[in-house]
Amino acid sequence: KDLLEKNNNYAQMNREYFFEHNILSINFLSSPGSGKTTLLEKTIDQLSQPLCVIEGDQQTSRDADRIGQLGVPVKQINTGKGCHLDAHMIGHAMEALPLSDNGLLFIENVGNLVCPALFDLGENYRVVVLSTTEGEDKPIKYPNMFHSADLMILNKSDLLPHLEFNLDACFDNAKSVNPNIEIITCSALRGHGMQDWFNWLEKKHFPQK
Amino acid sequence: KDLLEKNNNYAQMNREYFFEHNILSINFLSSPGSGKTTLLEKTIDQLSQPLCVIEGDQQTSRDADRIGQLGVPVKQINTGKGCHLDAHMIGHAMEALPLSDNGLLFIENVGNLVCPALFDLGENYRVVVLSTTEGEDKPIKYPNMFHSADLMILNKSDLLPHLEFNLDACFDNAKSVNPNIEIITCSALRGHGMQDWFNWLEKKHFPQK
Ligand SMILES: Nc1nc2c(ncn2[C@@H]2O[C@H](COP(=O)(O)OP(=O)(O)OP(=O)(O)O)[C@@H](O)[C@H]2O)c(=O)[nH]1
Ligand SMILES: Nc1nc2c(ncn2[C@@H]2O[C@H](COP(=O)(O)OP(=O)(O)OP(=O)(O)O)[C@@H](O)[C@H]2O)c(=O)[nH]1
Ligand SMILES: [Mg+2]
Ligand SMILES: [Mg+2]
Repeated sequence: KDLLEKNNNYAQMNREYFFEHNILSINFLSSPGSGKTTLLEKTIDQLSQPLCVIEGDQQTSRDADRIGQLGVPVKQINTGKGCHLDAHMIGHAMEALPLSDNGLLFIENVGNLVCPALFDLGENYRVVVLSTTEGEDKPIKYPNMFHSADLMILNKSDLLPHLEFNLDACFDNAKSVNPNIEIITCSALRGHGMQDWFNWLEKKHFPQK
Repeated sequence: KDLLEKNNNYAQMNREYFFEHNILSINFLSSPGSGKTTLLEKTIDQLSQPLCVIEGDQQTSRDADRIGQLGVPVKQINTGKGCHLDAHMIGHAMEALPLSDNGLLFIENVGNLVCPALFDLGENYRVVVLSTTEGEDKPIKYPNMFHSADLMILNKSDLLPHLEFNLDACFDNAKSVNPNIEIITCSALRGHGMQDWFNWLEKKHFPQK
């Protein structure tokens, strides 16, 4: 497992950089299409601190283009056949971004509930986004990801009236895999619950506009 | 890439077994929660041929339990931290199942749009399931998977009235990555479009009840 050892060394370098420059870095993880980019789009509107974004995808720059349109410095990493971002890629992307002291760095990982869980990027927090449409069993079927997350955002709450989704079972499943996980329910698209997410960010030191 | 070489040898063994016994094997792939198991549940009701199912998940036997309740022989493979099924695992699982000549084998892969695309299991067909809730850009953002598929099932069509989903863009994206891909739109849960899927199976030699 030399690969993970090497990755951990790069992660440590990233972590030290974030600490020295008081940068809050968050790694966003989810299945494909759970709403990571939408969440970032709606969050960027609310923040006053300097912010940079790193986007990870197998192909295209579609997500970086969406973020770039909001006037935020963003770097797209294409992993080709690769299934996750690693700390080395992040270190390089950081060099290409105008990171500010006391600012934020959002990292949107490749849409994948499996492999990205194994690769520490040196981030301060891990946020896993689960959409209501995926079903309430994902936390126990893909446990590594939920075990390694600080916060679970249950997104697409606006679709709940049209789904047979058991909220309690979902929360129980997440807590059974990770008793310390915090949970926020929201609709990034429609805005419900987003205030809880902004409050969570503020708790981590970043006041809103 | 010894790993893929070794896998291809096992895949070839599986393929030869399927050919000698006239077994139709299908590998079902998707993001987590797109509806693979639901599709299998609703399909099993319709088929009269002997059928076995292999389920792949990181953890739990929840999917195998759902299939087992329908009286179909099923084997659950748990991959632990692994992100995909491989041909060696399938070969072993086949030994544990009462496969019948002229029958069917459905393989539900681990929910992951990235890694399983690289591992040939020896299957006759690859069916990728995309749900409307994931967005129309997935075929171009995760191109390897859609490029390697024979059929794309766009599932959860019942939710379209509540989504901003562009069907034409989705189809164009899929065709741009794989001009030969067939596309069926359905709702495994509600039944719309499922007849098109049953007709597709029948074309591959398996009449319905
Ligand atoms: N109904 C509803 N749809 C949403 C919500 N958030 C995102 N979506 C939709 O879900 C689809 C995918 O959203 P994205 O933000 O691109 O998801 P993603 O997680 O960034 O996707 P990848 O980067 O490809 O993994 C799009 O069609 C969005 O409009 C939500 O809160 N409610
Ligand atoms: N609205 C709607 N929901 C569906 C449909 N098909 C599946 N679902 C729901 O989507 C969720 C996930 O379905 P599953 O069949 O477990 O999905 P899966 O692809 O097997 O999931 P994994 O095996 O964990 O990757 C469940 O809550 C299903 O009820 C559909 O056609 N329409
Ligand atoms: Mg995205
Ligand atoms: Mg399943």
